Amino acid sequence: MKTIAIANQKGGVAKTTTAINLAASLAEEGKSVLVVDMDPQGNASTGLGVAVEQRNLTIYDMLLGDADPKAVIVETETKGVSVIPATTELSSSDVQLYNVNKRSFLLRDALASQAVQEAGYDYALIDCPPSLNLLTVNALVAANAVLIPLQSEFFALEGLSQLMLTIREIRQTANPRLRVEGVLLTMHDQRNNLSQQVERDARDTLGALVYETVIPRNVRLSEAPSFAVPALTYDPTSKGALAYRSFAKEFLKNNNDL
Amino acid sequence: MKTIAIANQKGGVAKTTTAINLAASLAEEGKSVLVVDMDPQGNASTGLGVAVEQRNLTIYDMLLGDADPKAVIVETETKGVSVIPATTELSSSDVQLYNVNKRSFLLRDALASQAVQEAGYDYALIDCPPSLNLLTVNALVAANAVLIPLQSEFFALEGLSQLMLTIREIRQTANPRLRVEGVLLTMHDQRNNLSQQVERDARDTLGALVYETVIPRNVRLSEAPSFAVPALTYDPTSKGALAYRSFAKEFLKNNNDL
Ligand SMILES: Nc1ncnc2c1ncn2[C@@H]1O[C@H](COP(=O)(O)OP(=O)(O)OP(=O)(O)O)[C@@H](O)[C@H]1O
Ligand SMILES: Nc1ncnc2c1ncn2[C@@H]1O[C@H](COP(=O)(O)OP(=O)(O)OP(=O)(O)O)[C@@H](O)[C@H]1O
Ligand SMILES: [Mg+2]
Ligand SMILES: [Mg+2]
Repeated sequence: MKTIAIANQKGGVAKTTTAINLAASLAEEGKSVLVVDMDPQGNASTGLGVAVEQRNLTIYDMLLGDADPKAVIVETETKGVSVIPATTELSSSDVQLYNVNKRSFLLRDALASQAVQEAGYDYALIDCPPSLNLLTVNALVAANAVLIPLQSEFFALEGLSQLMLTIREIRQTANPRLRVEGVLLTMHDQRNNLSQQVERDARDTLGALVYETVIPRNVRLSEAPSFAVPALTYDPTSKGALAYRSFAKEFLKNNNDL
Repeated sequence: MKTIAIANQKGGVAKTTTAINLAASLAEEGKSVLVVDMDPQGNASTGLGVAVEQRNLTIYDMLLGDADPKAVIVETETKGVSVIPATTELSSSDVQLYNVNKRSFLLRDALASQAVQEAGYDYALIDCPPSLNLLTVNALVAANAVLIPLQSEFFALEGLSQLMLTIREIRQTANPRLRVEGVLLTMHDQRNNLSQQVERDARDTLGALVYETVIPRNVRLSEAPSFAVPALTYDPTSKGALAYRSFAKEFLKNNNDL
């Protein structure tokens, strides 16, 4: 199981939209995917159709170490995609888990458990909150690599260096194997100069780390969650769905897994 | 001085864009405005032209109680707009300030200081991070009222009830005077159904709390920060600038201050 943290402390850059639609696209390619919702907002859980009433046990219980993964993990309506859901209970975790022994390794330990390993997922995608807090740190410590969604706008580009510093720090301390999986340009508006400029800057500074595939702004991607399904289900031929499929193929090629 | 917290735990809903452009619009109406940047990302500071090199003392120093406000506050290039800047130093605050006595009242005390009061600002606008953490709690405890930017999309609408619960909880404990200033629809795309649906839902459930003024999606609003000025300076006749001006007038009317 390769574990990918989907992280960016800037808000609204399509972390969750990427977690949902990359998961669905990988499943379409025959992969088995576990989406780990590490955001108290629970958007990934909602967008994959796991209603609040179904979230009896959540990632919070798993971090505390006292829940059987088989009881927590929910099979979604999207074949091949399972979820460890989140609820707002998670929002006090920065404080509640602060004094727990090895508090940055809780997610790593949870995903290393026998039950999760035996389920044989090909990929675990961790949806992070918009913060470099204990939850995101847990994700970066648990992950083999971090996928960075980069919204094609100024504030998002500005925040990238801070994220890179955090990744380096984690690599030097808790997780020496942590790599950058890649940087995905999201919510891209081909017609406007700013989007093109951000893309140019990103490719100039980050080179091959930036995926060829760019996710365009497409209203279908923002409508899909209100139907509790990925865009690939809601409107399979929309620009947004096609872009995430194409991204999944590029992602798999990079992993020699296509 | 009326203190307004601009809060919403959902990321990327235009909290910062609203802080910057409401401040500039109020200043155009002759008001004196203090923008308090409570986000470690420091986007409001950047968007108002306070470069990182100028942020020697920041909101973090003021929260710790050992900084003279006159030394921290920066006069921006926008006449009538001053800033208490933020840097990434603030991101460890959840943890570092946890054991400080009355940790939720640090901002209230800082803004109640003689130096701030004597400066005679008409309004203080607090830009919050995308989280219901100690920083946002400080803002809600310090504020007279909270202004909620509501992006016209599904996930943003979903998160509203959690925010309202938090506001009620703060009102019942630390800040009985806390009101909802209003809900501002932001990043609105008139042409798409989802935007219109979110607007309808918001007006149905929240009634008069929702401003008449709606901020449209307008690329000038996202370009302005890369020039380190408000949209009102960058492109004064753009749809975005005009909308924030019109919002400022509605805001002032509600405060019997126009
Ligand atoms: N390519 C796109 N085109 C149009 N809308 C999009 C696109 N990608 C995401 N969105 C919408 O933009 C908003 C922000 O996306 P999303 O919630 O996935 O970002 P996020 O980084 O997970 O946010 P947060 O920081 O709050 O967790 C959502 O309403 C989403 O539906
Ligand atoms: N009306 C608008 N039209 C176009 N772009 C906008 C508009 N409002 C904001 N933006 C852009 O959308 C992005 C998100 O806005 P902003 O950073 O103000 O949101 P935020 O709620 O402060 O985000 P965060 O949760 O990360 O603090 C920014 O790149 C901003 O420039
Ligand atoms: Mg998200
Ligand atoms: Mg902001």
